[in-house]
Amino acid sequence: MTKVIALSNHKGGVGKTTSTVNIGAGLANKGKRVLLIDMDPQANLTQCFGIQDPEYTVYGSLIGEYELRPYELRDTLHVVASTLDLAGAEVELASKIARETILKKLVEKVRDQYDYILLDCAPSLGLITINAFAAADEIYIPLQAQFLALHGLDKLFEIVDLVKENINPNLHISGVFTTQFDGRKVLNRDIAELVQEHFKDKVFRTVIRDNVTLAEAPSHWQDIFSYNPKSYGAVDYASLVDEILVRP
Amino acid sequence: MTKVIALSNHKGGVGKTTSTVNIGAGLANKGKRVLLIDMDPQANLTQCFGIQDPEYTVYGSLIGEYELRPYELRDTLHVVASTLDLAGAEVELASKIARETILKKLVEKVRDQYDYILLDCAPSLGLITINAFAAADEIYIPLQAQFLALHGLDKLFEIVDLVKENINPNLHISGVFTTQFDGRKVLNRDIAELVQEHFKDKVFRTVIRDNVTLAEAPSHWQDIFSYNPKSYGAVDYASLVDEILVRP
Ligand SMILES: Nc1ncnc2c1ncn2[C@@H]1O[C@H](COP(=O)(O)OP(=O)(O)OP(=O)(O)O)[C@@H](O)[C@H]1O
Ligand SMILES: Nc1ncnc2c1ncn2[C@@H]1O[C@H](COP(=O)(O)OP(=O)(O)OP(=O)(O)O)[C@@H](O)[C@H]1O
Ligand SMILES: [Mg+2]
Ligand SMILES: [Mg+2]
Repeated sequence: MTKVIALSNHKGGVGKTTSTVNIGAGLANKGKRVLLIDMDPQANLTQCFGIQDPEYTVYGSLIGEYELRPYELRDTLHVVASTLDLAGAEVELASKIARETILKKLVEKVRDQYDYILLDCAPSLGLITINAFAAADEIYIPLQAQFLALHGLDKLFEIVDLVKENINPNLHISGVFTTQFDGRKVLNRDIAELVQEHFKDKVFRTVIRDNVTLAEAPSHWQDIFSYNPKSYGAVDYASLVDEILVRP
Repeated sequence: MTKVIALSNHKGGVGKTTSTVNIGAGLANKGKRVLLIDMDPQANLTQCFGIQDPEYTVYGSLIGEYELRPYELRDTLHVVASTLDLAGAEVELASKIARETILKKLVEKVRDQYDYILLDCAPSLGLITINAFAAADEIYIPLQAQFLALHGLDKLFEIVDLVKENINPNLHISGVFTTQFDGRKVLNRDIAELVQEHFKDKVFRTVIRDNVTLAEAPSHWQDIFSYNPKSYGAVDYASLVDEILVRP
């Protein structure tokens, strides 16, 4: 039973891309067949795997030039690349019929080839992210344990509810996890407690610690497990992957 | 001579809001008359000053309901608040005549009341950010010294050139500064060197260090100078403000 999960939070820099890369790689290392789709015009996910000037991108598929054309990095890990041109898609798709469900139709054609499909969303709640929500079964929210990161989530809940009522009744926020956590900072500890109170059973037990190896790995075009398997980053994401695998 | 400066970088979480708040407060402390405009639907700048459920926002002004209506926090520091509704403005304004220069016309009416007008942009390059570029004289780019933050700047340069050629010939990127810098991390030192090589004389000498007090101040609704004037954060932003004041 394939799971399609969107990693989303319109607050910038909270670890959406870092999480998509390393949860994806972690699941693939456990033998799961994984597809990652870069839904961000910044194309950070694409860069993390060293894919340069991709010939096929999610943009080409969204505007109807071709089906999803993933790059096959390993047997169990494929990536649909992005491009800066995706930034123009919001306007280009705005007048298309059923503009919100273009990605959903593309994903349905490949779903059964994968166990997990992860969608790395941009820091926005526009039409491209709405396409991701329409195609997804679940949403994971990476959350920095910082004051500014807590606000604005109401808008995310509002958009999720709108998509759930009008387009995708399956959609629900199923997981929240804290990223870039530094136990020495009182601020981080305080906010992490608030997150636990607010999201209760949706919160993963694993907390992703602040760890520079996670910021270094992308420049080597590697996920954290290939770059430095003994680092805190690798330990934390491996633990998160174990929790994901046992979720219903 | 009023300066209108947009703080922009579509990479998320690099310190745009933190910089707008603290550069603004630093300039106001030096007796300059400062207006801050929150151009982000997340309304983080609005939250940093404790403005809750604002009656007047930049959204109301952009859709033509009223002129810019700033909150007067001090004699020399005013803020135009934002709201989550601003996220809908991209679509609402898309069909308006001269949609890119709506903010420019609003700003022109108040320019002479201020010495500096700072625009805090969202992590995107859509119509709202283009409005900020059309209204601005200069752009400052806060840059995290991380690998992922370096890519994608090409798109920013592309959009700036488009606005410069078609709407605002004055516009130019005048300043770049590094944020969240941790001298112990080799990655940060390496990237900071690349930034210096790439941007040359546009780079401010001041580097903003990674300092948790900057992340704590917003939850107290204070800028860094009021919250903890002896912190690294206050020292660094004061030094950056000094550099800004002597720029032509
Ligand atoms: N746990 C961590 N420890 C240290 N650095 C991290 C961690 N997670 C992410 N980073 C770094 O922080 C920056 C932001 O992370 P990332 O780009 O994954 O966030 P994002 O939410 O995808 O950003 P955007 O909103 O721009 O899409 C990156 O430079 C990344 O390398
Ligand atoms: N120099 C710094 N040291 C430590 N923390 C910082 C620093 N600058 C910003 N922060 C924290 O990092 C997070 C991101 O900063 P901020 O929200 O200002 O970035 P942004 O670019 O405005 O984000 P967005 O893309 O979401 O608009 C915030 O929680 C902020 O408090
Ligand atoms: Mg990202
Ligand atoms: Mg911001």
